[in-house]
Amino acid sequence: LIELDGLFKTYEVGTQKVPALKNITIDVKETEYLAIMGPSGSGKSTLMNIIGCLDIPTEGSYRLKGREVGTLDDDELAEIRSAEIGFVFQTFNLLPRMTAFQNVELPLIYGRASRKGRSDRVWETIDAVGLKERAHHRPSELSGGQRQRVAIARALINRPSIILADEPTGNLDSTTGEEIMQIFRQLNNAGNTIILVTHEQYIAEHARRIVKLLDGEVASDTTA
Amino acid sequence: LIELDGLFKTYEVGTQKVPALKNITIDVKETEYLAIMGPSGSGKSTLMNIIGCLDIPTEGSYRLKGREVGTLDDDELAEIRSAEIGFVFQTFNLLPRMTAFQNVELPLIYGRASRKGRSDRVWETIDAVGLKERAHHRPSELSGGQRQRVAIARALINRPSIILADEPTGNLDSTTGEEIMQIFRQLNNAGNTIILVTHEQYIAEHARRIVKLLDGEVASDTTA
Ligand SMILES: Nc1ncnc2c1ncn2[C@@H]1O[C@H](COP(=O)(O)OP(=O)(O)OP(=O)(O)O)[C@@H](O)[C@H]1O
Ligand SMILES: Nc1ncnc2c1ncn2[C@@H]1O[C@H](COP(=O)(O)OP(=O)(O)OP(=O)(O)O)[C@@H](O)[C@H]1O
Ligand SMILES: [Mg+2]
Ligand SMILES: [Mg+2]
Repeated sequence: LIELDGLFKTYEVGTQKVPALKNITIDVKETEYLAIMGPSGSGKSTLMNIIGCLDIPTEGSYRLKGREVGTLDDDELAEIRSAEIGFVFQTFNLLPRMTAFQNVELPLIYGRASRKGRSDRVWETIDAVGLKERAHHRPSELSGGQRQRVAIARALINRPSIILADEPTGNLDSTTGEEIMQIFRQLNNAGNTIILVTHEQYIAEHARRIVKLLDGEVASDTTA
Repeated sequence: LIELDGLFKTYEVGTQKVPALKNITIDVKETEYLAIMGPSGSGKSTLMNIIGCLDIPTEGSYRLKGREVGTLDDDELAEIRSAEIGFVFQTFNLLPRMTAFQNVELPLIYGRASRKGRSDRVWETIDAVGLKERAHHRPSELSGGQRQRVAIARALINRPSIILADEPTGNLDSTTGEEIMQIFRQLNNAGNTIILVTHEQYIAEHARRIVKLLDGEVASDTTA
């Protein structure tokens, strides 16, 4: 499904080069459940952004379902992102002037579902993350963990087959975090592929495989 | 130092009332080290914002060093916030067009230190949180955990006697999180008062007292 081969990502800050990823080679098969761990700044979000087609590598190959992502044009990338990938951002990236409901509904707006069909699905997903009573609040009227759950709901609403979650429980207490992990468990059992970044060992242990990054490189790749 | 008595905070969303804090009575003495825990949405950040003079209660009393905060005018509140309180926000609140260095330096700009004196102190604090190599990056050029550490450095730069940290290790791996806890430990040993919100038990155990919130109320208040 996902084949990264000799991937490099180097940022440029003024004249300085920041090598965020070096020589990354990882294969992820359909229905896998993978956790990515590593110290702050080790390249986890950078790797997720490339897998999620939000950024392109400086060097190396990324094949998604056999297609070389670097050769796709913007429309094809946008299509993949909306149809196949659900992305939970480390910093949520919610639209501040829309309510939780509207933020979660957004990925459905250009789809084929009727307004009633959309609304039912939005309520179902908002309920699944425990936010029914907060659906009409805007992000500034929500707690940190509530915003995180809106971001999770929005990522899942289109029933993507690949779920990329960057520290999805970072702002959640252990009970609420466990409820989110239950959702991911069900989605994986249903055949979806899950890659989650976490710095918490007990969250990583929900996955069946743990890749550890260190300074932009793969330090270990362990299957349970 | 901090006396909350019968504190209520109720938000209004449209016509709906959201009772975020109910009947909170807590005393915090100088040099205490207190952790606040509780489920997502239980009122922790709301409580921190009131203690930090960033928001006012709907009802009840908050005395800081014997002065009723509700009776102070905006200038007096701004003075307290800049001189006495260092606040690490759950969502960092960094200025996007400034570098990490400039963000950390900001609270010093209106003070009495010379530019060289400021610069030395900024480098010292940036180094203490492990960000020397990233000082000239802007927030969008930093990882989540690096942004969190810029927020921490900025909160500490003015050497405030009261440190309020809202989930300061939420985006940090355990090693980096431990380094931050060491800094807090040293500051507390030096006589500063620390209140930190966390949902992680092993972080809360660094404190000497744990207050647990549930649905806006104090559910337990335990001294180690
Ligand atoms: N500006 C606001 N307007 C309306 N409701 C609000 C506002 N800010 C917070 N709330 C609500 O008040 C409650 C408490 O919010 P608060 O941010 O204090 O929670 P928290 O304990 O910090 O949660 P988390 O662990 O998720 O950060 C939440 O249910 C939230 O939806
Ligand atoms: N746009 C950018 N420009 C320059 N450097 C960047 C940029 N984005 C990230 N970096 C740097 O690349 C490195 C990897 O960043 P990344 O966000 O992938 O780390 P991370 O593993 O997700 O960290 P964290 O656990 O703190 O979220 C960091 O050292 C960061 O400073
Ligand atoms: Mg990250
Ligand atoms: Mg909060």
